[in-house]
Amino acid sequence: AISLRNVTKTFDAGGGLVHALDDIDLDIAPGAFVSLLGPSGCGKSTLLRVIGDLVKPTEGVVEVNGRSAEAARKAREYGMAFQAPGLMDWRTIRRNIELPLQVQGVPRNERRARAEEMLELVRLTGFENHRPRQLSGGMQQRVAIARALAFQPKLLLMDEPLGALDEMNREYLQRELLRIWRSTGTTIVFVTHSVSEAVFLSTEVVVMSPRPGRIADRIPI
Amino acid sequence: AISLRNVTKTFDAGGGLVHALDDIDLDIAPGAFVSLLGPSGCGKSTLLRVIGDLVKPTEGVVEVNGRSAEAARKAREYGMAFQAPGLMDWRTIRRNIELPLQVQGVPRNERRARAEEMLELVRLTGFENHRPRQLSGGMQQRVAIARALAFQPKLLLMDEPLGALDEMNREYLQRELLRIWRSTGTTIVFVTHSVSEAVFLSTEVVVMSPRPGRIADRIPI
Ligand SMILES: Nc1ncnc2c1ncn2[C@@H]1O[C@H](COP(=O)(O)OP(=O)(O)OP(=O)(O)O)[C@@H](O)[C@H]1O
Ligand SMILES: Nc1ncnc2c1ncn2[C@@H]1O[C@H](COP(=O)(O)OP(=O)(O)OP(=O)(O)O)[C@@H](O)[C@H]1O
Ligand SMILES: [Mg+2]
Ligand SMILES: [Mg+2]
Repeated sequence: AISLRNVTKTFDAGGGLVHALDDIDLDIAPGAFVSLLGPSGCGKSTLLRVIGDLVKPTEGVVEVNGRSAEAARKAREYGMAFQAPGLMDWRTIRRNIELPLQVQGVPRNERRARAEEMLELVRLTGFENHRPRQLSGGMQQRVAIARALAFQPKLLLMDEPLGALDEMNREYLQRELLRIWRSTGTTIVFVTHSVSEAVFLSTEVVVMSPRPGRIADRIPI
Repeated sequence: AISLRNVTKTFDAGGGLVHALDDIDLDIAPGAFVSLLGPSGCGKSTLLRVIGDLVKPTEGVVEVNGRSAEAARKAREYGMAFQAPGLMDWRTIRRNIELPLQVQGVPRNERRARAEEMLELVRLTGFENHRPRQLSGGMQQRVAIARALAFQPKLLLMDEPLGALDEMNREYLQRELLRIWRSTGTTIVFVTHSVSEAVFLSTEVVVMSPRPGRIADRIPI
């Protein structure tokens, strides 16, 4: 479903060059659950953004579902949960979750029902009319997850989505994510700092080296 | 050093009331290292903000070093690392770390040397001239820690400061924090979702109940 060939990304910053990604080759099969591990600053978020066409590679080719990353993004083929929740302050929680459905033209009643279902999944029923800033850090992250899952995407890109949660909420959502994955056959690329979480969730773990980010190891689970 | 009596905080939001904190009594001795644990949304960040006078309690009294929380804040008696890094986008990393020193009138050369020392501590040497948005999530969190430590405050308030880090960086910074704590005798109030981290670092662990946030348990370590 995803293929990266010779992907390199260099940023121009702070008066010098930052080599975020260096000659990455990576294949992710349809329906796989791949976790990405590696030290802070090694390029995990950048790699996810390259797959999601939020960042253009300096060199190399990215294909998602047989087309370019850009085409996949424009066709809205994936849901993404960012490392910082990225919610819209001026919308309520419900309207934040409904946004991808709205963009896809889903009718109002159906949108509302789906948003309600997602809120229940992430255990935030009752917070529909709140604004993002009125929620705790972990609650905002859960809304981001709800939004990413809302339109049942075939591909899910998730950047440390459970890091801000206590152990009980985290384990609950790990099990829910696994259940959704099994029942929908979606492909998931999941960044985490927890080795145990990666092993629990994934079909394969990809380990990245410190900057410049390369793939150090690929471990089938 | 810190005393809370009957502290209650209620927010008006989303068409209803949110009881974030309910009748909290808490004493933190000078030089203690207290960790705060509890489920997402239970009131930990709110409690930290009440201590730091960033939020006024609905009821109750807060004293920090024998004066009101407000007086302590105005006298700049503490350093704070927030759950979302809260860096200033328009300043470089170095100038972000220098800010509290600047506010305290520390001379330029001394400020610069101290900022450099802090950057080295959090292992971000070489990123002085970058902008916050050019850093990864974990790197931004480390800058927030560097900034909180910069002026060697007597009281440190830290809200999940290590959550965005891989295990190696996290353990390294845990040891560094412990070392600084022992050598400076500073008082630390530390929110974390990791039970093992709380036990490793603290003299005492305070466990909060789910909303409305109360103190469920206090465990000397
Ligand atoms: N400005 C606000 N307006 C309305 N409600 C708020 C506000 N700030 C916090 N709350 C509510 O108070 C409760 C406690 O929030 P708080 O941020 O303290 O939780 P927390 O324990 O830090 O959670 P987490 O572990 O997810 O960071 C939550 O239900 C939240 O929605
Ligand atoms: N827009 C940008 N401009 C300049 N440099 C950038 C930019 N985005 C990322 N970088 C740099 O690229 C490197 C990789 O960043 P990335 O965010 O991918 O790391 P990460 O593996 O996600 O780290 P973390 O675990 O801390 O989230 C870092 O050194 C970062 O400073
Ligand atoms: Mg990242
Ligand atoms: Mg919090």
